[in-house]
Amino acid sequence: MKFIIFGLGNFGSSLGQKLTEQGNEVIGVDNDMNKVDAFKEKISHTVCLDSTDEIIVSGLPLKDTDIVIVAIGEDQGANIMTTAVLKNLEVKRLISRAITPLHETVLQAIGVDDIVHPEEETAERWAKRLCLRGVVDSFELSGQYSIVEVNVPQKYVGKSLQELSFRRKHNLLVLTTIKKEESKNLLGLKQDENKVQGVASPKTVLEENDIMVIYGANKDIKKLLNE
Amino acid sequence: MKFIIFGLGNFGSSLGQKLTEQGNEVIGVDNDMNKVDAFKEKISHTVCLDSTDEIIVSGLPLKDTDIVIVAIGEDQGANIMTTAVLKNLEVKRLISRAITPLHETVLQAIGVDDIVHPEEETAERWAKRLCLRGVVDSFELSGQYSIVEVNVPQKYVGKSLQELSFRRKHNLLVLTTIKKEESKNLLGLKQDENKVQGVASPKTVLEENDIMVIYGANKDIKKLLNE
Ligand SMILES: Nc1ncnc2c1ncn2[C@@H]1O[C@H](COP(=O)(O)OP(=O)(O)OP(=O)(O)O)[C@@H](O)[C@H]1O
Ligand SMILES: Nc1ncnc2c1ncn2[C@@H]1O[C@H](COP(=O)(O)OP(=O)(O)OP(=O)(O)O)[C@@H](O)[C@H]1O
Repeated sequence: MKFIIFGLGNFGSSLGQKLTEQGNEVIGVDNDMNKVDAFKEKISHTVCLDSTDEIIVSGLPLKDTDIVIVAIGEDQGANIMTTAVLKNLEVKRLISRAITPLHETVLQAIGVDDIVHPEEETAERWAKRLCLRGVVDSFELSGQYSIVEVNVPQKYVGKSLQELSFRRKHNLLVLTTIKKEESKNLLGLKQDENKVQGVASPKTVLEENDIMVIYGANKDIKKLLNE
Repeated sequence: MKFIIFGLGNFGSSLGQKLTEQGNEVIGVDNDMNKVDAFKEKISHTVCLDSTDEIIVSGLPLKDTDIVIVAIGEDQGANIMTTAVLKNLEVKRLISRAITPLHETVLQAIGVDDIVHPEEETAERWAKRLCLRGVVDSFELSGQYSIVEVNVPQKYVGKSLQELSFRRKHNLLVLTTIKKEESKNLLGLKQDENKVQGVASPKTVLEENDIMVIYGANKDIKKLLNE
Protein backbone atom coordinates (compact mmCIF):
# COMPACT_ATOMS: atom_id res chain seq x y z
CA MET A 1 0.00 0.00 0.00
CA LYS A 2 1.07 3.62 -0.48
CA PHE A 3 1.42 6.05 2.42
CA ILE A 4 2.52 9.66 2.88
CA ILE A 5 3.51 10.77 6.39
CA PHE A 6 3.88 14.45 7.24
CA GLY A 7 6.18 15.15 10.20
CA LEU A 8 9.09 12.85 11.05
CA GLY A 9 9.14 13.24 14.85
CA ASN A 10 9.24 10.08 16.97
CA PHE A 11 5.74 8.98 16.02
CA GLY A 12 5.88 9.83 12.32
CA SER A 13 9.34 8.38 11.73
CA SER A 14 8.59 5.16 13.68
CA LEU A 15 5.37 4.69 11.72
CA GLY A 16 7.19 5.39 8.44
CA GLN A 17 9.94 2.89 9.25
CA LYS A 18 7.58 0.11 10.31
CA LEU A 19 5.33 0.53 7.28
CA THR A 20 8.44 0.48 5.06
CA GLU A 21 9.74 -2.69 6.77
CA GLN A 22 6.36 -4.33 6.12
CA GLY A 23 6.88 -3.78 2.39
CA ASN A 24 4.75 -0.69 1.79
CA GLU A 25 5.73 2.37 -0.25
CA VAL A 26 6.11 5.32 2.10
CA ILE A 27 6.93 8.98 1.44
CA GLY A 28 8.14 10.76 4.60
CA VAL A 29 7.81 14.55 4.55
CA ASP A 30 9.47 17.09 6.87
CA ASN A 31 10.59 20.70 6.49
CA ASP A 32 13.71 20.00 8.58
CA MET A 33 16.51 18.76 6.31
CA ASN A 34 18.19 16.95 9.22
CA LYS A 35 15.14 14.76 9.69
CA VAL A 36 14.85 14.12 5.94
CA ASP A 37 18.49 12.95 5.87
CA ALA A 38 18.27 10.95 9.09
CA PHE A 39 15.56 8.70 7.66
CA LYS A 40 16.43 8.45 3.98
CA GLU A 41 17.73 4.89 4.38
CA LYS A 42 14.87 3.74 6.62
CA ILE A 43 11.80 5.13 4.85
CA SER A 44 11.21 4.34 1.13
CA HIS A 45 11.41 8.01 0.11
CA THR A 46 11.92 11.19 2.15
CA VAL A 47 11.25 14.72 0.92
CA CYS A 48 11.93 18.16 2.42
CA LEU A 49 9.05 20.62 2.10
CA ASP A 50 6.69 22.80 4.14
CA SER A 51 3.42 20.85 4.38
CA THR A 52 1.33 23.96 5.10
CA ASP A 53 1.99 25.11 1.51
CA GLU A 54 -0.93 23.83 -0.60
CA ILE A 55 0.83 24.44 -3.95
CA ILE A 56 3.91 22.42 -2.98
CA VAL A 57 1.88 19.65 -1.33
CA SER A 58 -0.34 19.31 -4.42
CA GLY A 59 2.85 18.31 -6.28
CA LEU A 60 2.97 15.03 -4.30
CA PRO A 61 1.35 11.87 -5.83
CA LEU A 62 -1.76 12.21 -3.60
CA LYS A 63 -4.20 10.60 -6.08
CA ASP A 64 -2.20 7.33 -5.94
CA THR A 65 -1.84 7.35 -2.17
CA ASP A 66 -4.04 5.07 -0.03
CA ILE A 67 -3.51 6.71 3.35
CA VAL A 68 -2.11 10.11 4.38
CA ILE A 69 -1.02 10.70 7.98
CA VAL A 70 -0.33 14.07 9.62
CA ALA A 71 2.12 13.23 12.40
CA ILE A 72 3.29 16.76 13.24
CA GLY A 73 3.26 17.10 17.03
CA GLU A 74 4.08 20.23 18.97
CA ASP A 75 3.25 22.74 16.25
CA GLN A 76 -0.54 22.42 16.46
CA GLY A 77 -0.97 25.23 13.98
CA ALA A 78 1.13 23.48 11.33
CA ASN A 79 -0.72 20.21 12.08
CA ILE A 80 -4.12 21.86 11.56
CA MET A 81 -3.04 23.80 8.44
CA THR A 82 -1.55 20.65 6.89
CA THR A 83 -4.74 18.70 7.68
CA ALA A 84 -6.86 21.42 6.06
CA VAL A 85 -4.62 21.51 2.97
CA LEU A 86 -4.90 17.71 2.54
CA LYS A 87 -8.67 17.71 3.10
CA ASN A 88 -8.96 20.34 0.40
CA LEU A 89 -6.85 18.19 -1.97
CA GLU A 90 -9.36 15.35 -1.37
CA VAL A 91 -6.98 12.57 -0.34
CA LYS A 92 -8.52 9.08 -0.11
CA ARG A 93 -8.06 8.58 3.64
CA LEU A 94 -6.77 11.19 6.09
CA ILE A 95 -5.49 10.44 9.59
CA SER A 96 -4.28 13.23 11.88
CA ARG A 97 -2.62 13.31 15.25
CA ALA A 98 -4.35 15.34 17.98
CA ILE A 99 -2.36 16.99 20.74
CA THR A 100 -5.11 18.51 22.93
CA PRO A 101 -8.92 18.16 23.21
CA LEU A 102 -9.36 21.58 21.55
CA HIS A 103 -7.07 20.50 18.72
CA GLU A 104 -9.16 17.32 18.33
CA THR A 105 -12.36 19.37 18.04
CA VAL A 106 -10.82 21.38 15.19
CA LEU A 107 -9.71 18.20 13.39
CA GLN A 108 -13.21 16.73 13.71
CA ALA A 109 -14.67 19.96 12.36
CA ILE A 110 -12.32 19.82 9.34
CA GLY A 111 -13.38 16.18 8.89
CA VAL A 112 -10.59 13.60 9.18
CA ASP A 113 -11.17 9.83 8.88
CA ASP A 114 -9.22 8.89 12.01
CA ILE A 115 -7.48 10.63 14.90
CA VAL A 116 -4.38 9.26 16.65
CA HIS A 117 -3.30 10.11 20.22
CA PRO A 118 0.11 8.44 20.45
CA GLU A 119 0.98 9.33 24.04
CA GLU A 120 -2.53 8.74 25.39
CA GLU A 121 -2.92 5.36 23.67
CA THR A 122 0.34 4.09 25.15
CA ALA A 123 -0.63 5.52 28.57
CA GLU A 124 -3.88 3.53 28.46
CA ARG A 125 -2.02 0.30 27.73
CA TRP A 126 0.58 0.84 30.44
CA ALA A 127 -2.06 1.83 33.00
CA LYS A 128 -3.59 -1.65 32.65
CA ARG A 129 -0.22 -3.36 32.61
CA LEU A 130 1.02 -1.62 35.74
CA CYS A 131 -2.18 -2.20 37.73
CA LEU A 132 -2.69 -5.92 37.47
CA ARG A 133 0.17 -7.68 39.20
CA GLY A 134 1.40 -10.67 37.21
CA VAL A 135 0.28 -9.06 33.96
CA VAL A 136 2.98 -8.85 31.33
CA ASP A 137 1.00 -6.95 28.72
CA SER A 138 -2.63 -6.38 27.86
CA PHE A 139 -4.98 -5.25 25.15
CA GLU A 140 -8.35 -3.89 26.15
CA LEU A 141 -11.46 -4.42 24.05
CA SER A 142 -13.93 -1.68 24.94
CA GLY A 143 -13.63 -1.15 28.64
CA GLN A 144 -14.75 -4.44 30.22
CA TYR A 145 -12.98 -7.22 28.33
CA SER A 146 -9.25 -7.64 27.86
CA ILE A 147 -6.62 -9.97 26.52
CA VAL A 148 -3.97 -10.31 29.15
CA GLU A 149 -0.56 -12.01 29.28
CA VAL A 150 0.01 -13.38 32.77
CA ASN A 151 2.65 -15.51 34.45
CA VAL A 152 1.27 -19.05 34.99
CA PRO A 153 0.26 -19.31 38.68
CA GLN A 154 2.24 -22.02 40.50
CA LYS A 155 -0.82 -24.19 41.21
CA TYR A 156 -1.58 -24.69 37.50
CA VAL A 157 1.89 -25.90 36.56
CA GLY A 158 1.86 -29.36 34.97
CA LYS A 159 -1.88 -29.37 34.24
CA SER A 160 -3.47 -29.45 30.79
CA LEU A 161 -6.03 -26.86 29.66
CA GLN A 162 -8.62 -29.64 29.45
CA GLU A 163 -8.04 -30.50 33.13
CA LEU A 164 -8.28 -26.84 34.14
CA SER A 165 -11.48 -26.07 32.08
CA PHE A 166 -10.92 -22.34 32.06
CA ARG A 167 -14.04 -21.57 30.05
CA ARG A 168 -16.39 -23.56 32.25
CA LYS A 169 -14.83 -22.70 35.62
CA HIS A 170 -13.62 -19.13 35.07
CA ASN A 171 -15.38 -17.94 31.88
CA LEU A 172 -11.96 -17.26 30.34
CA LEU A 173 -10.43 -18.39 27.04
CA VAL A 174 -6.75 -19.40 26.96
CA LEU A 175 -5.40 -18.43 23.55
CA THR A 176 -1.84 -19.72 23.85
CA THR A 177 1.25 -19.86 26.07
CA ILE A 178 4.55 -18.04 25.63
CA LYS A 179 7.87 -19.67 26.56
CA LYS A 180 11.12 -17.85 27.16
CA GLU A 181 13.85 -19.32 24.99
CA GLU A 182 17.50 -18.37 25.08
CA SER A 183 19.00 -17.33 21.78
CA LYS A 184 22.12 -15.49 20.63
CA ASN A 185 21.78 -11.96 19.26
CA LEU A 186 23.81 -10.42 16.41
CA LEU A 187 26.80 -9.87 18.69
CA GLY A 188 26.78 -13.47 19.89
CA LEU A 189 25.45 -12.42 23.31
CA LYS A 190 22.79 -14.53 25.04
CA GLN A 191 19.34 -12.92 25.03
CA ASP A 192 15.85 -14.05 26.14
CA GLU A 193 13.33 -14.43 23.37
CA ASN A 194 9.59 -14.90 23.88
CA LYS A 195 8.20 -17.72 21.71
CA VAL A 196 4.45 -17.97 21.19
CA GLN A 197 3.31 -21.60 21.22
CA GLY A 198 0.81 -21.42 18.34
CA VAL A 199 -2.92 -21.75 18.96
CA ALA A 200 -3.83 -23.47 22.27
CA SER A 201 -5.58 -26.83 22.23
CA PRO A 202 -7.19 -28.78 25.11
CA LYS A 203 -4.03 -30.93 25.32
CA THR A 204 -1.71 -27.95 25.92
CA VAL A 205 0.07 -28.36 29.29
CA LEU A 206 1.00 -25.25 31.33
CA GLU A 207 4.64 -25.28 32.47
CA GLU A 208 6.70 -23.36 35.04
CA ASN A 209 7.69 -19.87 33.87
CA ASP A 210 5.26 -19.97 30.94
CA ILE A 211 3.20 -16.87 30.23
CA MET A 212 -0.42 -17.69 29.40
CA VAL A 213 -2.47 -15.40 27.20
CA ILE A 214 -6.11 -15.25 28.33
CA TYR A 215 -9.26 -13.47 27.18
CA GLY A 216 -12.30 -12.61 29.24
CA ALA A 217 -14.11 -10.03 31.35
CA ASN A 218 -11.76 -7.85 33.43
CA LYS A 219 -13.49 -8.87 36.67
CA ASP A 220 -13.00 -12.59 35.86
CA ILE A 221 -9.33 -12.01 35.01
CA LYS A 222 -8.84 -10.08 38.26
CA LYS A 223 -10.50 -12.91 40.17
CA LEU A 224 -8.12 -15.43 38.64
CA LEU A 225 -5.05 -13.32 39.42
CA ASN A 226 -6.12 -12.72 43.00
CA GLU A 227 -6.72 -16.39 43.77
CA MET B 1 -1.36 0.68 44.32
CA LYS B 2 0.76 3.81 44.82
CA PHE B 3 2.40 5.64 41.90
CA ILE B 4 4.49 8.79 41.42
CA ILE B 5 4.70 10.25 37.91
CA PHE B 6 7.29 12.90 37.05
CA GLY B 7 6.36 15.09 34.07
CA LEU B 8 2.74 15.86 33.24
CA GLY B 9 3.00 16.14 29.44
CA ASN B 10 0.49 14.21 27.33
CA PHE B 11 1.87 10.80 28.28
CA GLY B 12 2.45 11.46 31.98
CA SER B 13 -0.87 13.20 32.57
CA SER B 14 -2.89 10.57 30.62
CA LEU B 15 -1.18 7.79 32.60
CA GLY B 16 -1.81 9.65 35.86
CA GLN B 17 -5.49 10.17 35.05
CA LYS B 18 -6.12 6.57 34.00
CA LEU B 19 -4.35 5.12 37.05
CA THR B 20 -6.38 7.49 39.28
CA GLU B 21 -9.65 6.46 37.55
CA GLN B 22 -8.75 2.82 38.21
CA GLY B 23 -8.66 3.58 41.95
CA ASN B 24 -4.90 3.92 42.54
CA GLU B 25 -3.17 6.60 44.59
CA VAL B 26 -1.15 8.78 42.21
CA ILE B 27 1.15 11.75 42.86
CA GLY B 28 1.74 13.82 39.69
CA VAL B 29 4.87 15.98 39.75
CA ASP B 30 5.77 18.87 37.42
CA ASN B 31 7.82 22.02 37.79
CA ASP B 32 5.30 23.97 35.70
CA MET B 33 2.54 25.34 37.99
CA ASN B 34 0.08 25.48 35.08
CA LYS B 35 0.34 21.72 34.62
CA VAL B 36 0.04 21.11 38.37
CA ASP B 37 -3.18 23.18 38.44
CA ALA B 38 -4.59 21.71 35.22
CA PHE B 39 -4.58 18.20 36.65
CA LYS B 40 -5.33 18.71 40.34
CA GLU B 41 -8.90 17.44 39.94
CA LYS B 42 -7.96 14.51 37.71
CA ILE B 43 -4.93 13.02 39.46
CA SER B 44 -5.16 12.07 43.18
CA HIS B 45 -2.44 14.59 44.20
CA THR B 46 -0.34 17.00 42.16
CA VAL B 47 2.81 18.73 43.37
CA CYS B 48 5.02 21.46 41.86
CA LEU B 49 8.75 20.82 42.18
CA ASP B 50 11.93 20.38 40.15
CA SER B 51 12.53 16.64 39.91
CA THR B 52 16.25 16.99 39.18
CA ASP B 53 16.72 18.25 42.76
CA GLU B 54 17.61 15.21 44.90
CA ILE B 55 16.94 16.93 48.23
CA ILE B 56 13.42 18.03 47.27
CA VAL B 57 12.58 14.68 45.63
CA SER B 58 13.74 12.75 48.72
CA GLY B 59 10.94 14.57 50.58
CA LEU B 60 8.33 12.57 48.59
CA PRO B 61 6.95 9.31 50.12
CA LEU B 62 9.19 7.14 47.91
CA LYS B 63 9.51 4.22 50.38
CA ASP B 64 5.71 3.69 50.25
CA THR B 65 5.48 3.97 46.48
CA ASP B 66 5.14 0.81 44.34
CA ILE B 67 6.07 2.27 40.95
CA VAL B 68 7.78 5.52 39.93
CA ILE B 69 7.54 6.72 36.32
CA VAL B 70 9.70 9.41 34.68
CA ALA B 71 7.47 10.75 31.89
CA ILE B 72 9.45 13.90 31.04
CA GLY B 73 9.73 14.09 27.26
CA GLU B 74 11.62 16.74 25.31
CA ASP B 75 14.08 17.69 28.01
CA GLN B 76 16.25 14.56 27.82
CA GLY B 77 18.70 16.04 30.31
CA ALA B 78 16.00 16.53 32.95
CA ASN B 79 14.67 13.02 32.21
CA ILE B 80 18.10 11.45 32.73
CA MET B 81 18.90 13.53 35.84
CA THR B 82 15.53 12.67 37.39
CA THR B 83 16.06 8.97 36.61
CA ALA B 84 19.53 9.08 38.22
CA VAL B 85 18.16 10.86 41.32
CA LEU B 86 15.41 8.21 41.75
CA LYS B 87 17.82 5.31 41.18
CA ASN B 88 20.03 6.79 43.89
CA LEU B 89 17.05 7.02 46.27
CA GLU B 90 16.46 3.28 45.69
CA VAL B 91 12.78 3.36 44.62
CA LYS B 92 11.08 -0.07 44.42
CA ARG B 93 10.41 -0.03 40.66
CA LEU B 94 11.59 2.61 38.22
CA ILE B 95 10.20 3.12 34.70
CA SER B 96 11.56 5.82 32.41
CA ARG B 97 10.55 7.13 29.04
CA ALA B 98 13.21 7.10 26.31
CA ILE B 99 13.23 9.68 23.54
CA THR B 100 16.13 8.54 21.36
CA PRO B 101 18.30 5.38 21.08
CA LEU B 102 21.21 7.21 22.75
CA HIS B 103 18.93 8.30 25.57
CA GLU B 104 17.82 4.68 25.97
CA THR B 105 21.44 3.52 26.27
CA VAL B 106 22.00 5.99 29.10
CA LEU B 107 18.84 4.82 30.90
CA GLN B 108 19.94 1.18 30.59
CA ALA B 109 23.37 2.13 31.93
CA ILE B 110 21.77 3.85 34.96
CA GLY B 111 19.65 0.72 35.43
CA VAL B 112 15.87 1.21 35.11
CA ASP B 113 13.35 -1.64 35.42
CA ASP B 114 11.37 -0.75 32.29
CA ILE B 115 11.59 1.69 29.40
CA VAL B 116 8.56 3.20 27.62
CA HIS B 117 8.51 4.57 24.08
CA PRO B 118 5.05 6.14 23.84
CA GLU B 119 5.17 7.36 20.25
CA GLU B 120 6.95 4.27 18.92
CA GLU B 121 4.60 1.81 20.64
CA THR B 122 1.54 3.51 19.15
CA ALA B 123 3.26 3.66 15.73
CA GLU B 124 3.77 -0.12 15.87
CA ARG B 125 0.10 -0.74 16.60
CA TRP B 126 -1.13 1.62 13.88
CA ALA B 127 1.31 0.19 11.32
CA LYS B 128 -0.42 -3.20 11.69
CA ARG B 129 -3.88 -1.67 11.72
CA LEU B 130 -3.32 0.37 8.57
CA CYS B 131 -1.77 -2.51 6.60
CA LEU B 132 -4.38 -5.21 6.89
CA ARG B 133 -7.55 -4.09 5.18
CA GLY B 134 -10.68 -4.96 7.17
CA VAL B 135 -8.73 -4.80 10.41
CA VAL B 136 -10.23 -2.49 13.02
CA ASP B 137 -7.49 -2.88 15.63
CA SER B 138 -4.82 -5.39 16.51
CA PHE B 139 -2.46 -6.52 19.21
CA GLU B 140 0.66 -8.40 18.23
CA LEU B 141 2.14 -11.15 20.36
CA SER B 142 5.81 -11.47 19.46
CA GLY B 143 6.05 -10.96 15.75
CA GLN B 144 4.10 -13.85 14.23
CA TYR B 145 0.82 -14.12 16.14
CA SER B 146 -1.78 -11.41 16.59
CA ILE B 147 -5.22 -10.72 17.95
CA VAL B 148 -7.13 -8.87 15.30
CA GLU B 149 -10.54 -7.19 15.16
CA VAL B 150 -12.01 -7.62 11.70
CA ASN B 151 -15.32 -6.86 10.02
CA VAL B 152 -17.29 -10.10 9.54
CA PRO B 153 -16.93 -11.13 5.87
CA GLN B 154 -20.30 -11.23 4.08
CA LYS B 155 -20.15 -14.98 3.42
CA TYR B 156 -20.05 -15.84 7.15
CA VAL B 157 -23.12 -13.81 8.08
CA GLY B 158 -25.84 -15.91 9.73
CA LYS B 159 -23.56 -18.89 10.47
CA SER B 160 -22.63 -20.13 13.93
CA LEU B 161 -19.03 -20.58 15.05
CA GLN B 162 -19.63 -24.32 15.30
CA GLU B 163 -20.69 -24.45 11.64
CA LEU B 164 -17.67 -22.40 10.58
CA SER B 165 -15.10 -24.43 12.65
CA PHE B 166 -12.48 -21.72 12.62
CA ARG B 167 -9.95 -23.70 14.63
CA ARG B 168 -10.09 -26.81 12.48
CA LYS B 169 -10.39 -25.10 9.08
CA HIS B 170 -8.30 -21.96 9.57
CA ASN B 171 -6.27 -22.59 12.76
CA LEU B 172 -7.78 -19.44 14.27
CA LEU B 173 -9.61 -18.88 17.57
CA VAL B 174 -12.64 -16.56 17.63
CA LEU B 175 -12.67 -14.85 21.03
CA THR B 176 -15.87 -12.82 20.71
CA THR B 177 -17.86 -10.49 18.47
CA ILE B 178 -18.41 -6.77 18.87
CA LYS B 179 -21.71 -5.14 17.94
CA LYS B 180 -22.27 -1.46 17.31
CA GLU B 181 -25.09 -0.16 19.47
CA GLU B 182 -26.57 3.31 19.32
CA SER B 183 -26.64 5.18 22.60
CA LYS B 184 -27.11 8.79 23.67
CA ASN B 185 -24.11 10.73 24.99
CA LEU B 186 -24.13 13.32 27.79
CA LEU B 187 -25.53 15.98 25.44
CA GLY B 188 -28.38 13.73 24.34
CA LEU B 189 -26.77 13.25 20.92
CA LYS B 190 -26.81 9.81 19.26
CA GLN B 191 -23.44 8.07 19.27
CA ASP B 192 -22.18 4.62 18.23
CA GLU B 193 -20.90 2.42 21.02
CA ASN B 194 -18.99 -0.83 20.55
CA LYS B 195 -20.35 -3.60 22.76
CA VAL B 196 -18.27 -6.73 23.32
CA GLN B 197 -20.46 -9.85 23.35
CA GLY B 198 -18.77 -11.69 26.23
CA VAL B 199 -16.77 -14.86 25.64
CA ALA B 200 -17.62 -16.65 22.36
CA SER B 201 -19.20 -20.10 22.47
CA PRO B 202 -19.79 -22.60 19.63
CA LYS B 203 -23.42 -21.41 19.43
CA THR B 204 -22.49 -17.75 18.77
CA VAL B 205 -23.90 -16.62 15.39
CA LEU B 206 -22.04 -14.03 13.29
CA GLU B 207 -24.28 -11.19 12.14
CA GLU B 208 -24.02 -8.44 9.54
CA ASN B 209 -21.86 -5.49 10.64
CA ASP B 210 -20.43 -7.43 13.57
CA ILE B 211 -16.72 -7.18 14.26
CA MET B 212 -15.15 -10.54 15.12
CA VAL B 213 -12.06 -10.75 17.31
CA ILE B 214 -9.74 -13.56 16.20
CA TYR B 215 -6.40 -14.95 17.34
CA GLY B 216 -3.87 -16.88 15.30
CA ALA B 217 -0.74 -16.75 13.17
CA ASN B 218 -0.47 -13.61 11.05
CA LYS B 219 -0.23 -15.64 7.84
CA ASP B 220 -3.47 -17.50 8.70
CA ILE B 221 -5.25 -14.23 9.51
CA LYS B 222 -4.03 -12.71 6.25
CA LYS B 223 -5.28 -15.79 4.37
CA LEU B 224 -8.73 -15.40 5.91
CA LEU B 225 -8.91 -11.69 5.09
CA ASN B 226 -7.82 -12.24 1.50
CA GLU B 227 -10.37 -14.96 0.80
N1 LIG C 1 5.07 22.91 8.31
C1 LIG C 1 5.75 21.74 8.43
N2 LIG C 1 6.02 21.01 7.32
C2 LIG C 1 6.69 19.83 7.43
N3 LIG C 1 7.11 19.30 8.59
C3 LIG C 1 6.86 19.97 9.73
C4 LIG C 1 6.17 21.23 9.72
N4 LIG C 1 6.08 21.67 11.00
C5 LIG C 1 6.67 20.75 11.78
N5 LIG C 1 7.15 19.73 11.02
C6 LIG C 1 7.87 18.54 11.49
O1 LIG C 1 7.02 17.70 12.25
C7 LIG C 1 7.87 16.84 13.03
C8 LIG C 1 7.16 16.42 14.32
O2 LIG C 1 6.79 17.48 15.07
P1 LIG C 1 7.40 17.78 16.50
O3 LIG C 1 8.75 17.19 16.63
O4 LIG C 1 7.17 19.19 16.77
O5 LIG C 1 6.44 17.00 17.40
P2 LIG C 1 6.71 16.01 18.57
O6 LIG C 1 5.53 16.14 19.45
O7 LIG C 1 8.05 16.24 19.16
O8 LIG C 1 6.70 14.64 17.80
P3 LIG C 1 6.92 13.20 18.41
O9 LIG C 1 6.21 13.16 19.73
O10 LIG C 1 6.35 12.31 17.36
O11 LIG C 1 8.40 13.05 18.56
C9 LIG C 1 9.18 17.61 13.23
O12 LIG C 1 10.24 16.80 12.72
C10 LIG C 1 9.02 18.88 12.42
O13 LIG C 1 10.19 19.22 11.71
N1 LIG D 1 13.03 19.21 35.94
C1 LIG D 1 11.70 18.97 35.83
N2 LIG D 1 10.97 18.72 36.93
C2 LIG D 1 9.65 18.47 36.83
N3 LIG D 1 8.96 18.45 35.68
C3 LIG D 1 9.65 18.69 34.53
C4 LIG D 1 11.04 18.96 34.55
N4 LIG D 1 11.44 19.17 33.26
C5 LIG D 1 10.35 19.04 32.48
N5 LIG D 1 9.26 18.76 33.25
C6 LIG D 1 7.89 18.55 32.78
O1 LIG D 1 7.79 17.37 32.04
C7 LIG D 1 6.58 17.47 31.25
C8 LIG D 1 6.70 16.64 29.97
O2 LIG D 1 7.76 17.02 29.22
P1 LIG D 1 7.57 17.69 27.78
O3 LIG D 1 6.27 18.37 27.65
O4 LIG D 1 8.81 18.43 27.51
O5 LIG D 1 7.59 16.45 26.87
P2 LIG D 1 6.67 16.03 25.70
O6 LIG D 1 7.52 15.18 24.82
O7 LIG D 1 6.00 17.20 25.09
O8 LIG D 1 5.63 15.15 26.46
P3 LIG D 1 4.37 14.42 25.87
O9 LIG D 1 4.81 13.82 24.55
O10 LIG D 1 4.05 13.40 26.91
O11 LIG D 1 3.31 15.45 25.70
C9 LIG D 1 6.33 18.96 31.05
O12 LIG D 1 5.04 19.25 31.55
C10 LIG D 1 7.41 19.66 31.85
O13 LIG D 1 6.93 20.78 32.56
